[in-house]
Amino acid sequence: MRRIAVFNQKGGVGKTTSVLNLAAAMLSQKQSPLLIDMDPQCHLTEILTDALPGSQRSLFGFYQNNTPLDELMVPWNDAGLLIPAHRELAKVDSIFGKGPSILNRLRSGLDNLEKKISADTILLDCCPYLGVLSLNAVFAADLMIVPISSDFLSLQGAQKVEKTLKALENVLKRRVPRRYLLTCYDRRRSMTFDVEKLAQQYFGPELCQTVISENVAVAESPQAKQDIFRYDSHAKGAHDYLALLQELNNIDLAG
Amino acid sequence: MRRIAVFNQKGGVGKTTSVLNLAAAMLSQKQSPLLIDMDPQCHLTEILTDALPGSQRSLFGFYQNNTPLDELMVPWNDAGLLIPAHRELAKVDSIFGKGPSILNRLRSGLDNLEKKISADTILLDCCPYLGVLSLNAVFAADLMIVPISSDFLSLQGAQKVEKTLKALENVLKRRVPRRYLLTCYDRRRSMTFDVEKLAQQYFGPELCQTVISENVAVAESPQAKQDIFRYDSHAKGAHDYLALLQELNNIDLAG
Ligand SMILES: Nc1ncnc2c1ncn2[C@@H]1O[C@H](COP(=O)(O)OP(=O)(O)OP(=O)(O)O)[C@@H](O)[C@H]1O
Ligand SMILES: Nc1ncnc2c1ncn2[C@@H]1O[C@H](COP(=O)(O)OP(=O)(O)OP(=O)(O)O)[C@@H](O)[C@H]1O
Ligand SMILES: [Mg+2]
Ligand SMILES: [Mg+2]
Repeated sequence: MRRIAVFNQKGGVGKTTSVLNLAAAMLSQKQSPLLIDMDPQCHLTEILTDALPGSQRSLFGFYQNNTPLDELMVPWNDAGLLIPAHRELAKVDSIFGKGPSILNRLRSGLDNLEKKISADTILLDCCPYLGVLSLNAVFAADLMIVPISSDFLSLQGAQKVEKTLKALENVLKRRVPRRYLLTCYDRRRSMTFDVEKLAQQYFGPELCQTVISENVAVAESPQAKQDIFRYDSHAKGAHDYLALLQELNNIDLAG
Repeated sequence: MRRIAVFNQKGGVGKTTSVLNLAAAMLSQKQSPLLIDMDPQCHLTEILTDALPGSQRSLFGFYQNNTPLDELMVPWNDAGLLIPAHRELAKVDSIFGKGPSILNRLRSGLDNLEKKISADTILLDCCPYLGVLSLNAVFAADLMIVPISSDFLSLQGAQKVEKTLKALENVLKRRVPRRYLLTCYDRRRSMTFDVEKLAQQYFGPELCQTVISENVAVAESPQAKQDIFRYDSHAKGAHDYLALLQELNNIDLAG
């Protein structure tokens, strides 16, 4: 079971949007993704559910009470599964601090989960802050996706992620495979191509070939509580997220 | 001296962009703003300075060593002043927890500062997380500006800010004057007007009349390490931030 963490500590770069729509692309290919909302802001949870669960029935229950992850899953979109977030997750940083056992908590929880369920892929939506929750996601992941919203400030954020990952790899004693993904890619602006050139320079083969086009339908779909495939399957955004899925399926996770 | 905190826990809504360009609008009107970068990601600091200061010469020095704020100021753009951020600020949450004395730390620091310097306005750029730093900004502010990047997810973030402020007002024993500001306002998209209608419904007279247009020059200027007025004073974004300044100057801070 592949575990993909979507993280960039820069805000608003398309983390939630990418988790939502990459999962929906998987569903369209008859795969079964499990989503874990790791953001105390609960944006993914609010899109996919009609009522927020109590804190004990959310990912917070796993951290606070060691509730097994499979007991926290709720269905979405027929074949998908979600472990919801809750605003109480904001306390995880202060409850736990940053010792090595807390950093591997999610990793072990997922090891146990995988003995019980058969999702193909686990997608982790992170908040724009590298605290205990996002570190849990990084330590649990087989692959990290770092979205870059085709502007200079989010490119800077991605560079910081790269620096942080290199530093963490000494601790983790392994390389975290990652891919940098240009989102909100607006071909009408020369800035988009300037950012793309720099990203190619900085990240080389780790920059995804697929780009996610700026596409207003993608921004509208959350209001309808839908992913882009349900909202408008002919939209450019749907096409791009499917292309991204195909590119990711071809990655050999050893590199 | 007016203290304006710019906060929305939603990422990428234009907090840093608004602090930068509102300050630049003030400079263009011969006012003298002091900027305080309260984001451990240091985006504002990186735009305005050529070299990041050591942690002791940043806002972190105020929190860790009680260094007076006026000793931490550095100049920018001839007449402006900045207190730089540093990534060590990420530790402030865990060092201090959330007792009442830490929450008023910045407020008292600014009270002392105002005896020594004569800036007209202090602008606080917050990170997308409501921890000790952003709470310090809220507790110190005479006015909060909450940017909304004209999409549904950032509107939801703004609604959460409103809920949080109402809850905090019981603790603060005062109402925090605030204004909600539509940014990245793209008149080509019907979604912009849908979001605007909802914002008018939710925030009424607290929604700014001024909107900040989607304007690629605004997104390009950080790469040149410039605000929009220096980068292209004829740009729509410059015009809009000047109009925002004029609207804010007319607010009676009692409401
Ligand atoms: N390809 C796209 N085209 C148009 N709009 C997009 C696209 N991708 C994302 N958006 C919009 O940009 C905004 C920010 O995206 P999103 O919330 O997914 O970013 P995020 O990185 O998860 O933010 P945060 O840091 O707050 O968690 C949302 O309103 C989203 O709908
Ligand atoms: N009016 C605008 N027109 C075009 N681009 C804009 C506009 N306002 C902001 N941007 C761009 O949108 C991106 C996000 O803006 P910014 O970094 O200021 O948001 P933020 O709320 O400070 O983000 P964070 O939550 O990460 O601190 C930046 O690349 C910025 O240049
Ligand atoms: Mg998100
Ligand atoms: Mg910012």
